[in-house]
Amino acid sequence: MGKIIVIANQKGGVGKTTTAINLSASLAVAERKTLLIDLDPQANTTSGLGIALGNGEPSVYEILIGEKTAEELIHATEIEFLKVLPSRSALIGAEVELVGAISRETRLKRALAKIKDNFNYIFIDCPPSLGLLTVNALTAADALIVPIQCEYYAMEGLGQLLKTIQLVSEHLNPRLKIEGILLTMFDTRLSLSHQVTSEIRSHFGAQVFRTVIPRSVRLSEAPSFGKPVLLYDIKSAGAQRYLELASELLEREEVR
Amino acid sequence: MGKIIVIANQKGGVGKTTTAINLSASLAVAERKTLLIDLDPQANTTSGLGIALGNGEPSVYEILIGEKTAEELIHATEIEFLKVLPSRSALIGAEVELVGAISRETRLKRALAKIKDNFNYIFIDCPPSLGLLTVNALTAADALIVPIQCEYYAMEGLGQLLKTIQLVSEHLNPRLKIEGILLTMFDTRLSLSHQVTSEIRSHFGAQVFRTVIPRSVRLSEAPSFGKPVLLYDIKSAGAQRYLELASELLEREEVR
Ligand SMILES: Nc1ncnc2c1ncn2[C@@H]1O[C@H](COP(=O)(O)OP(=O)(O)OP(=O)(O)O)[C@@H](O)[C@H]1O
Ligand SMILES: Nc1ncnc2c1ncn2[C@@H]1O[C@H](COP(=O)(O)OP(=O)(O)OP(=O)(O)O)[C@@H](O)[C@H]1O
Ligand SMILES: [Mg+2]
Ligand SMILES: [Mg+2]
Repeated sequence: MGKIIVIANQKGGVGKTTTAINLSASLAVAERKTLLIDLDPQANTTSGLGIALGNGEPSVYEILIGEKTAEELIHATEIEFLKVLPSRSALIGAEVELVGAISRETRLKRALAKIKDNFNYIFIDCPPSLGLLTVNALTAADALIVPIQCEYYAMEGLGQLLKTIQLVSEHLNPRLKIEGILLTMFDTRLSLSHQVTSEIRSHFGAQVFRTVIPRSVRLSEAPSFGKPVLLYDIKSAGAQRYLELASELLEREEVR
Repeated sequence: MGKIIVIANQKGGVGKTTTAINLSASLAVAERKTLLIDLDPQANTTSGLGIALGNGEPSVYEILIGEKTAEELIHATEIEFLKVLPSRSALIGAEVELVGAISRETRLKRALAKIKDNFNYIFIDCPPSLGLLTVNALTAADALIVPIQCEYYAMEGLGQLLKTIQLVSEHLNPRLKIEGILLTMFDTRLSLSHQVTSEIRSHFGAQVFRTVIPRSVRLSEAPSFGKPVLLYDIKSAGAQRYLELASELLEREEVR
């Protein structure tokens, strides 16, 4: 039960949040019990699903510092099988406050231990950095999905990310593995998209998901309505591709 | 002499590096002596200008930890009046290593003091976070340019950024002010672009630059040739808008 999948890449704006929201929503409509955790102080996953925390309302920050349990902060969404652990800007403080704390890297892992088996999938959306929040996510994780934008700078940061994964799997989490590399914002009209895609496939081979997410304006409009794209426009290319990605993920599970 | 302008926004992928490279290149071709500092461990500014550091070659990391002076590490570019202080992934270590160091926030400011008057403009490209690297940049700065993508999540992080600017100006740098807010990746065909733009203009009024940067594929292709867009395709909309932005900035200077 309970496979924890982290969505991470320190390069900014590559589609981490968009993947976290739409992949988890696609699995939830396939009736897999899914929890989505927002571990970014920007809280884009939280607002992208239309969740607004009231003044002083606790968030994943209180879980990391030990004031609340994960169970207490699970929020429902419009989709029955999709739940969310929301974030807020207070989370910015966690990186600094936990620097000197005991076993600061395993806070999230320990907080999720009790609820892990209540879900089929737990996704964690990360901020665009390799700091303590992302290390907490990688330490708690079973697997990692790396979204990569089909643009020139996409390949630059991969070396650093792979080094961090190596360090985490050596010292904190030996079971961590890459579930897959996801190509995002692919534009068939641009030769750059084709060049980057073929370079990434030649580097990473079968680790790259078959499903490629196209640039699709519906994907960037959906969060302004607080909805995953499949509730905003199910016929759009963005919605269809994320449903396909969910099936590709489930296919891999069944085969194992 | 020597106006230090920081390009910052913790939201990822909004065009910080693209603005840092192309605005500084546009000022350099107008024969303003310009230094561009890459303060992001991803080193996209460095590679976007075709600079490749050899094994063990020092970077801005060695300046922050005090092993090298800024003067020693200035690199030339294809444009006579444009120089660069390059970055590399070792910079990731600075955030952790400097946490306990004395006056960790003013390292960059002190390193730039000796060379500041050799340039008309010094630009600093920041990583997508509000950690010690960005705080060092804001402490050294005279002014700040905030690129904002014309997308839904654009407004979300602004509150946090403004709070950080407030803290820096109260405790570390009373002269810090917002030079301007720059709208990037504007697509005239998308209603979302128009909605976000009018919302940002109504919030920030005259602080928003008149010049708006359109989504332009030439801008995303240029870094793969290691060139600013004005050397790659001067006639493109991207190149023309950044030249206009440089004139708008110079106009403001002349008026003051
Ligand atoms: N396939 C797509 N087509 C069009 N727009 C997209 C697509 N994927 C994401 N976007 C838009 O691009 C922007 C960046 O995406 P997103 O916020 O998901 O990236 P991120 O990696 O989570 O960013 P950050 O590094 O700031 O956390 C958002 O405005 C989003 O709506
Ligand atoms: N106006 C534009 N039109 C088209 N593509 C653009 C434009 N501006 C930037 N890009 C592309 O979008 C991507 C993100 O831009 P960029 O890397 O400059 O953002 P950033 O804010 O520096 O990202 P990070 O948060 O990772 O530092 C890059 O691939 C870049 O080439
Ligand atoms: Mg995100
Ligand atoms: Mg950048």
